[in-house]
Amino acid sequence: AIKAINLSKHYQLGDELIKALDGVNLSVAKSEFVAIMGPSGSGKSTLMHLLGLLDLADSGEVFIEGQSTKSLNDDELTALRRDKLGFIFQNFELIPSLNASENILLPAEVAKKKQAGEERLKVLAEQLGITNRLEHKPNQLSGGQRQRIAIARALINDPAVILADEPTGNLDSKTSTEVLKVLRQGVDKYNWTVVMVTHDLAAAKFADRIINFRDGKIYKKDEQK
Amino acid sequence: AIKAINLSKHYQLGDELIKALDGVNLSVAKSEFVAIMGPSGSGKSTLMHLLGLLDLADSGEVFIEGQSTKSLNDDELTALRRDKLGFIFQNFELIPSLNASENILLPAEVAKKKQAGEERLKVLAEQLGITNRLEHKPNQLSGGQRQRIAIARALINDPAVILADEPTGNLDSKTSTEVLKVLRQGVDKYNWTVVMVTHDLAAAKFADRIINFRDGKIYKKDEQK
Ligand SMILES: Nc1ncnc2c1ncn2[C@@H]1O[C@H](COP(=O)(O)OP(=O)(O)OP(=O)(O)O)[C@@H](O)[C@H]1O
Ligand SMILES: Nc1ncnc2c1ncn2[C@@H]1O[C@H](COP(=O)(O)OP(=O)(O)OP(=O)(O)O)[C@@H](O)[C@H]1O
Ligand SMILES: [Mg+2]
Ligand SMILES: [Mg+2]
Repeated sequence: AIKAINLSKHYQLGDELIKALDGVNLSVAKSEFVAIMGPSGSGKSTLMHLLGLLDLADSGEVFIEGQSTKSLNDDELTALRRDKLGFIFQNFELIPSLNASENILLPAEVAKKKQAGEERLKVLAEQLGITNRLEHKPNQLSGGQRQRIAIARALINDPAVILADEPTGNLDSKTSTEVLKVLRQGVDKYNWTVVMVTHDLAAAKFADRIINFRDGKIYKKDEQK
Repeated sequence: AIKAINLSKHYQLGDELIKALDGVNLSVAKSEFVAIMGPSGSGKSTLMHLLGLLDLADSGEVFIEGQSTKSLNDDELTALRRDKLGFIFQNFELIPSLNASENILLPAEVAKKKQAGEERLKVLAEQLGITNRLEHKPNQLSGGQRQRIAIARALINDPAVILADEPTGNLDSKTSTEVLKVLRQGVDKYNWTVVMVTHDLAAAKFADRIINFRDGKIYKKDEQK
């Protein structure tokens, strides 16, 4: 469902070249749940942003459901993100002026699926334990509550591919398990494809396989082409 | 070194009353390392903000090194924070326009201890693995690198009391251990007092005792007066 071929991305800072991604090959099948683990600073979020079409690689290609994204223009990329992808950001990226419910429903509004979204919201809020916090703005919520709003927002349209960047970092173990069960159930029952970055081995074990990342590359033994 | 007596704090949202803290009693001795664990939304960050004099309780009192903070004015609170406390925020709160080094040195500048701070910065950056990222701005850093900048900033003046709100949530286990060792060493060698909120039991085990939190209260069995 989502594939990366020889992805590379570097940053230039003054006269320093930082190779954030150095030739990444990754293939995730439909209805597969993959976990990515690796040291802080090794390139995981950079990879996730390229997979999520939020950023452009310097070289290499991303395929979504078999379709190459290399030559798509901005409108086409926006449509693809809107229709196929759900992204859970490591730092949440909630809109401060909107309350939790409004933040969560944003993708449903954009995709013109607001009514379905509102039904879905009830179910998700229950599963994630945030039903009584939907009127709060982000600055009136705890760190873990904000994280769960970001999670619900990514899932509101039941997208084909979910990219989760460290979705349980601010959650206690009971709440983490609830979140991971929602993801696992989505894969098993509704054929979601999930790519999850995590630093927590217990979380990674909910996935079908674990990919190890280091210095902008996937370990040779975990590569798939 | 830091004490809370019967602390309470509520929030009013429309006609809903939220009791974030409901009579918290806590006493941490000098050179003690205490971990606080509890469910997401249970009031831990609220407690940390009161202990750090960043917010005012509705009732109850905070004591820093035996001194009551209840009747201090704003200037006195600012001076106490500057001279005695180091705070690691759950969401980092870095200044976007400053690079890592400038962010870290901010408390040293404020306390007029810039030279000592620059020496200290070299050591801390080494211990936290961020030496080659000091020129980067926050948006040019990974989540875990930002977290380590926030940690270094809290420690730059060797404060008497360090309040760490989930300091390892974005770090892989190896880097987490490095951070926890810095805190542990600070307590053992330099007599720091550390209060750390964490969702990670492995991290909590670096502390001398673990306090369990729930629904705005400390478990009866973990209370100390
Ligand atoms: N805009 C930028 N300019 C320069 N360097 C950058 C920029 N963005 C990221 N980097 C660097 O690229 C590397 C990879 O960053 P990335 O955010 O992908 O790491 P990560 O694996 O997600 O880490 P973490 O586990 O801490 O979240 C880091 O070393 C980071 O400092
Ligand atoms: N400004 C506010 N207005 C209303 N409610 C608030 C406000 N700030 C926090 N709350 C509520 O107070 C409760 C405690 O929040 P707090 O941030 O202390 O939780 P926490 O234990 O740190 O959680 P986490 O582990 O998720 O970080 C939460 O239920 C939160 O929704
Ligand atoms: Mg990251
Ligand atoms: Mg918190």
